[in-house]
Amino acid sequence: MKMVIAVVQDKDSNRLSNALITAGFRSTKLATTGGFLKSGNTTFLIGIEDDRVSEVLQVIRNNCKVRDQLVTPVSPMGGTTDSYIPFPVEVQVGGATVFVLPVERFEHF
Amino acid sequence: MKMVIAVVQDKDSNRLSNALITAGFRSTKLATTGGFLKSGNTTFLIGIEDDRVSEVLQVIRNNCKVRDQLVTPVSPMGGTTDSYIPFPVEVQVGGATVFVLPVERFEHF
Amino acid sequence: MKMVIAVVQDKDSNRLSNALITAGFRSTKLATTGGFLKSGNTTFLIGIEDDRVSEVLQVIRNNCKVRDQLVTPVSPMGGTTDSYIPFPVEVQVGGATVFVLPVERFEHF
Ligand SMILES: Nc1ncnc2c1ncn2[C@@H]1O[C@@H]2COP(=O)(O)O[C@H]3[C@@H](O)[C@H](n4cnc5c(N)ncnc54)O[C@@H]3COP(=O)(O)O[C@H]2[C@H]1O
Ligand SMILES: Nc1ncnc2c1ncn2[C@@H]1O[C@@H]2COP(=O)(O)O[C@H]3[C@@H](O)[C@H](n4cnc5c(N)ncnc54)O[C@@H]3COP(=O)(O)O[C@H]2[C@H]1O
Ligand SMILES: Nc1ncnc2c1ncn2[C@@H]1O[C@@H]2COP(=O)(O)O[C@H]3[C@@H](O)[C@H](n4cnc5c(N)ncnc54)O[C@@H]3COP(=O)(O)O[C@H]2[C@H]1O
Repeated sequence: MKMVIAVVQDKDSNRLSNALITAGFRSTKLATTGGFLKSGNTTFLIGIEDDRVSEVLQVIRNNCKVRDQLVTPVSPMGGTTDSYIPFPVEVQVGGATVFVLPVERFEHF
Repeated sequence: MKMVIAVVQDKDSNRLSNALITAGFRSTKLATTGGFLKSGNTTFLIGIEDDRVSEVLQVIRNNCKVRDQLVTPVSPMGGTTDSYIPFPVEVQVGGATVFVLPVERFEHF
Repeated sequence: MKMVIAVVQDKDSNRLSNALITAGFRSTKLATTGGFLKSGNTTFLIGIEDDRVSEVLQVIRNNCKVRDQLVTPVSPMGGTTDSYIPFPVEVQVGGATVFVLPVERFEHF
């Protein structure tokens, strides 16, 4: 058993959720916040059998898009804030950030 | 140290939370969403000593009930949606889905 | 790769978030609830390279404060509730509770 933790953009969350069901994967969804952009994203917890890791990664890759996001930095990356006029900057946000963790025991009551 | 991740129904969340305190377990709760029914449920993160895994599983089993939930599927599992009239269907939802993950290091500041 | 799960007080969440960015760590934030005080706190998921565990623990320790919190227990720890007049009690809440879990595979699409 493995626990797959996948952080995806909110825009892809429903499509990924349905694709996981169709492919026979069970999952739990969390509403989360990105550490850098401080905007909402979605984290999936997906418990899977050991031999289905590549398959679930394929489903995630096929359903999550890389996008450019216009961001207005809250303050300059360094230096003073007095005469700072924030300009929007384009940041590329990945389709999915995925961690696969080992599970020692699984129970379903 | 182990990290127990337990997904339970909202209805059992308070009873389980109190039972964990009484049994001397510490925990953190997350409001989550089921991948299939897309309705709210609760996920517990419970960090425990290695030799208390069976005990915490017993507390979870004793405080989480299996229930039938009436669900109106959003669309047919396969096929077309034009003349589809959704009928409620009964789905059995487990008491708890539990994953036990190894922890390499624990710190409390 | 390791997954660091850090439960911190809401008051320290923004300061820690910015300190992680400055130190070059990526993270995802979850709004969570303490099992005992049942009040809001913040859980960080921080995926890091194996050799940076001590460094991220240092950043967490430096940005999360231990505080005393006045709590009115919902009911007596034991015994009857009829003539119980709840008095506020001071509970010390740690700066951070941190678990380091092994990650077998990491992907970024
Ligand atoms: N210090 C920095 N300097 C410049 N650009 C930066 C940066 N930190 C992040 N970015 C950029 O901003 C995007 C959004 O990051 P955020 O932290 O809001 O949202 C992140 C975060 O919630 C999560 N994530 C990524 N790496 C993570 C890690 N190692 N641990 C935990 N969560 C992670 O996945 C989301 C998407 O990440 P992704 O890498 O695709 O996309 C990132 C990255 O392209
Ligand atoms: N593709 C499908 N076809 C037919 N019936 C399906 C189905 N997927 C789920 N169900 C049924 O619906 C119930 C609720 O699933 P849901 O995903 O909303 O809510 C789930 C989900 O949040 C979590 N969960 C279960 N297995 C998981 C896994 N492997 N990984 C992550 N989360 C899981 O535990 C909750 C309760 O699961 P439980 O198995 O007791 O109960 C499930 C199951 O009986
Ligand atoms: N049964 C009990 N009897 C008397 N006092 C108790 C108690 N359980 C907790 N406390 C005290 O209350 C503080 C807040 O606990 P809470 O569970 O709300 O909030 C916790 C919880 O969300 C999380 N946490 C701590 N240990 C954990 C564990 N083993 N597993 C999962 N989450 C944990 O970290 C937060 C802060 O914990 P911290 O230990 O610094 O601070 C704790 C502790 O000092």
